[in-house]
Amino acid sequence: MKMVVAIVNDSDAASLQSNLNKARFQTTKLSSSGGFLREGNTTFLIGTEAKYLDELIEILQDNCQHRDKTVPSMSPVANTLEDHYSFPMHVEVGGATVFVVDVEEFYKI
Amino acid sequence: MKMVVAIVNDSDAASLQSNLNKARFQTTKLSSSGGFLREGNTTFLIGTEAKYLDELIEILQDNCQHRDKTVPSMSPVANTLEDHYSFPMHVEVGGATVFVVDVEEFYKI
Amino acid sequence: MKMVVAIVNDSDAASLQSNLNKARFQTTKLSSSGGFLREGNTTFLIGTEAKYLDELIEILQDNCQHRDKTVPSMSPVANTLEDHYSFPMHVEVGGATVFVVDVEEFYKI
Ligand SMILES: Nc1ncnc2c1ncn2[C@@H]1O[C@@H]2COP(=O)(O)O[C@H]3[C@@H](O)[C@H](n4cnc5c(N)ncnc54)O[C@@H]3COP(=O)(O)O[C@H]2[C@H]1O
Ligand SMILES: Nc1ncnc2c1ncn2[C@@H]1O[C@@H]2COP(=O)(O)O[C@H]3[C@@H](O)[C@H](n4cnc5c(N)ncnc54)O[C@@H]3COP(=O)(O)O[C@H]2[C@H]1O
Ligand SMILES: Nc1ncnc2c1ncn2[C@@H]1O[C@@H]2COP(=O)(O)O[C@H]3[C@@H](O)[C@H](n4cnc5c(N)ncnc54)O[C@@H]3COP(=O)(O)O[C@H]2[C@H]1O
Repeated sequence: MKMVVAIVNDSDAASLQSNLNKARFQTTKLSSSGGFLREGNTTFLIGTEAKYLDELIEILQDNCQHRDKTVPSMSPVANTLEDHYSFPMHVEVGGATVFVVDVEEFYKI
Repeated sequence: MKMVVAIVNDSDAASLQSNLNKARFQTTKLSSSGGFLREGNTTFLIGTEAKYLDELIEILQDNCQHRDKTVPSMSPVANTLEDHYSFPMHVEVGGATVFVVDVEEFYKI
Repeated sequence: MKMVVAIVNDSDAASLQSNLNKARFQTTKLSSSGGFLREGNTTFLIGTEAKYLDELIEILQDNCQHRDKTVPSMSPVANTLEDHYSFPMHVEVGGATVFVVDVEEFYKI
């Protein structure tokens, strides 16, 4: 059993969820926010057997899009970081950031 | 040190929390939602030494109940999945889904 | 790649976030609550290469403070635990509780 932690853009979360259900992946959703842009995003916890990992990664690739964002100079983020970066700043937000962690024991109670 | 991730029904969370406190387990609670039924549930993060895992699993078994749910045909879930399942659909929600993950390093700062 | 799960006091989260950004750590933030005091706190998920762990721990040490709290006798926590502890009760809340977990696979989609 593996635990997949996938951080995705809010706007992709609904279609990703439907396609995971159709492929019979069981998931739990957590509301989260990005550390840099301070915008809301979605963190999925997905416990799955190792043999389904490739299929899962493919569903993430098909449902999670890159997005270009611009951080304006007069924003809270720019104010805290203005001595480290120059604003306005172009940022490319990926479709999904995915961590696969080994699960030693799994229980359904 | 192990990290236990336990996803439980909201209605069991309060009594589970009290019994974990009494047994001196330290926990952190996250609000979450189920991927299939889209209903709120609770995700506990519980860092504990391996020798207390059996006791922890027992407390989960004593405090987390199975529940039967019916997903009606005219619901948002049914609308997105109607070509994959037939509705109304009987669903048995378990008491707890539990993942045990190894912790390589642990710090109290 | 390692996944660092750091649970910190809400009042330290903002300055911690800025200093993690400046040091170019990528993070995701989850709202959480403590199991014992039932107060809000912040759980950071930080994926980082093992060689940056020492630097990350130092940033946590510099930004997360201990706090003394008193749990009064007439509080919800005291009511559920009064046969296990005596109230009012002095509690020392640490700056951060940190778990480091190994990541088997990492994808940027
Ligand atoms: N210190 C820094 N300096 C310059 N640019 C920076 C930066 N930190 C982040 N960025 C850029 O900003 C985008 C949004 O990051 P944010 O932290 O809001 O939102 C992130 C965060 O919530 C999560 N994430 C990404 N990598 C992570 C990691 N290693 N650990 C934990 N969460 C991560 O995934 C979201 C999207 O990340 P993605 O890499 O696609 O896209 C990132 C990246 O392109
Ligand atoms: N491998 C895993 N990884 C991550 N989180 C997991 C997980 N297995 C279970 N969970 C979490 O635990 C909750 C209860 O799952 P359970 O399997 O007892 O009860 C499930 C199961 O009996 C059924 N179910 C879930 N997905 C299904 C699917 N694709 N097809 C048919 N039935 C499904 O619906 C019930 C409620 O599911 P829901 O997703 O709303 O809520 C789930 C989800 O939040
Ligand atoms: N092993 C673990 N697994 C998961 N999360 C963990 C954890 N250890 C700590 N945490 C998280 O970190 C917060 C601060 O814990 P700390 O140990 O510094 O400070 C704790 C500790 O000094 C004390 N405490 C906690 N549980 C206790 C118990 N059963 N009996 C007596 N004191 C307790 O109350 C303070 C606040 O605890 P609270 O639960 O509200 O909030 C906790 C909890 O959210």
